[in-house]
Amino acid sequence: MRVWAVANQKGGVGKTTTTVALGGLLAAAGARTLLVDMDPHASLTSYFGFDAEALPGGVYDLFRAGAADAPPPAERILPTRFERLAVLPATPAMATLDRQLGARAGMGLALAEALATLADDYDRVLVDCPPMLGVLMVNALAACERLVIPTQTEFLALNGLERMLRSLAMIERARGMRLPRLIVPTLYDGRTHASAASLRALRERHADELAQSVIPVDTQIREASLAGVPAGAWPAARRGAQAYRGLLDELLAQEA
Amino acid sequence: MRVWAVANQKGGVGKTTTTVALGGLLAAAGARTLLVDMDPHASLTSYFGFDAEALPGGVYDLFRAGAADAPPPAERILPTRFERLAVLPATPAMATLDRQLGARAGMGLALAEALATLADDYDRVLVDCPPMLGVLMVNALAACERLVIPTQTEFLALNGLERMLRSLAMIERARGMRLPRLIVPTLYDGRTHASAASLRALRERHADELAQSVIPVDTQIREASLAGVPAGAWPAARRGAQAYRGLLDELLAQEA
Ligand SMILES: Nc1ncnc2c1ncn2[C@@H]1O[C@H](COP(=O)(O)OP(=O)(O)OP(=O)(O)O)[C@@H](O)[C@H]1O
Ligand SMILES: Nc1ncnc2c1ncn2[C@@H]1O[C@H](COP(=O)(O)OP(=O)(O)OP(=O)(O)O)[C@@H](O)[C@H]1O
Ligand SMILES: [Mg+2]
Ligand SMILES: [Mg+2]
Repeated sequence: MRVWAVANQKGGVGKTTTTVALGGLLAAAGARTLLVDMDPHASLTSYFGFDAEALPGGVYDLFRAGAADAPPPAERILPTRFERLAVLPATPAMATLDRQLGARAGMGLALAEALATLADDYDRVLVDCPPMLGVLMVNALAACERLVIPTQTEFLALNGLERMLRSLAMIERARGMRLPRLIVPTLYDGRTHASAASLRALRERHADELAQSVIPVDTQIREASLAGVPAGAWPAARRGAQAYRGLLDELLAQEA
Repeated sequence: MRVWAVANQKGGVGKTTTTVALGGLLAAAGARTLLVDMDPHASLTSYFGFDAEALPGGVYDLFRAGAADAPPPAERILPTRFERLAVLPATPAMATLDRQLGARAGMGLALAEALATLADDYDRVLVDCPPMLGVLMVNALAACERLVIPTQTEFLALNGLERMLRSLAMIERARGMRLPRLIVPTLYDGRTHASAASLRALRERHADELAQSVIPVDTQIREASLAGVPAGAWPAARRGAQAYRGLLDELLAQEA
């Protein structure tokens, strides 16, 4: 079982879209794939049509693992209408976790421990992160072996990337291990100067960690999310799907 | 002094862009305007060219108000190159506040108390929020008299809006007061079905709280942020600036 996290503290850069797109392609290629929604805002959970408010639980239960009535993680997993693609959903209660857990030690491994119990059931796990450094993102970084960092090709998001990399360095120091990562340019619009300038800046500053694949702005990707279908399985999203296939090839090649 | 907060738990919907655009227009119209950056990711602080990592402090100090060495809020405010427009900046340390403060009572009013000390210095205050429900957003909601909720006109963001309104209802119940709010459609792209369908859904579901102004996708708005200039002061961003002027007129009319 291989675990990838998709994270960036900057909001709206395509984290959820990327997690779903890569997960959809892996499942279509035959891998038993689990998508974990670590964002209390539950975008990934909603993407597949689930009502996060109405669910009995999900990721939140991983943090109650010691409690007598906490179900095993497998019990909270929901199948989707796509073969081999399942979701461990988010619920709004997760927004209170940082305040509840506070400085309590040892809560950084709740996800890693839960995924260990699922190792025989899934080949691939992709973890979608919230746009905020906190216990939920820290758990995702501790549980994954590779990090995908979607970065919108424009100014405000480039600053955000520097901050994300600094937070990552802080977490790596605390854990004493380096996390392989791949920065993925997203929402690229070749018609605008700001997008092209940002991509050039990314290539100059982060050449060794930057994906070759650039995910273009593709309005059909939004249509796909309206329909609850991963970008790769939405025929009209040709450009976006092709870019995500290229990205998946790069990630798999790095693993070998 | 009038205080507006700009919030939505969904990431990347235009909160920072809206805060800066409205603040720039208010300052240009003669109001002494303070922009408060409550997002540890510090997008608003970076927008004006400040390096959040290098600053001595900012919003973080409001939460240390009791400490002997905590400076008065006014000391942390930075002028911008735009007349009558100043910034109370964010720093990355704010990301630890939820964990540090935990369930400690009474930390929901740190911003409101700080702004009270500045009442004679500013006519207008605009507060930019992080994309996460936590102590920073709760402070912004407690300190403001009106809430602006930018909502991207597409599917994932519409779900996010419902969740934001539920969180708001929870906070209003706890505080025993209703917060006037205005939902602002942003990043509208009339060429796509998803955008038009989302705007129709917004008009059906939230007619009484929805702004008449719709902020269009305008690539010049990104150019403006690259240059560190509010959208209204960037001549090429005609469409975006016009929409933001319309929005400001609506907000001012509701106040009267
Ligand atoms: N390549 C693309 N082309 C067009 N639209 C896109 C693309 N990728 C993402 N989007 C749209 O951009 C918006 C933001 O994407 P998404 O929600 O995946 O970002 P996120 O980083 O997960 O946001 P958050 O910070 O809220 O978790 C969504 O409306 C999505 O449909
Ligand atoms: N009307 C617009 N037209 C084109 N681009 C826009 C518009 N409004 C915002 N943007 C761009 O969309 C991106 C997201 O905007 P912004 O950073 O303001 O959102 P946010 O809600 O503050 O994000 P976060 O959740 O990270 O705080 C930015 O790159 C910004 O330049
Ligand atoms: Mg997301
Ligand atoms: Mg912002």
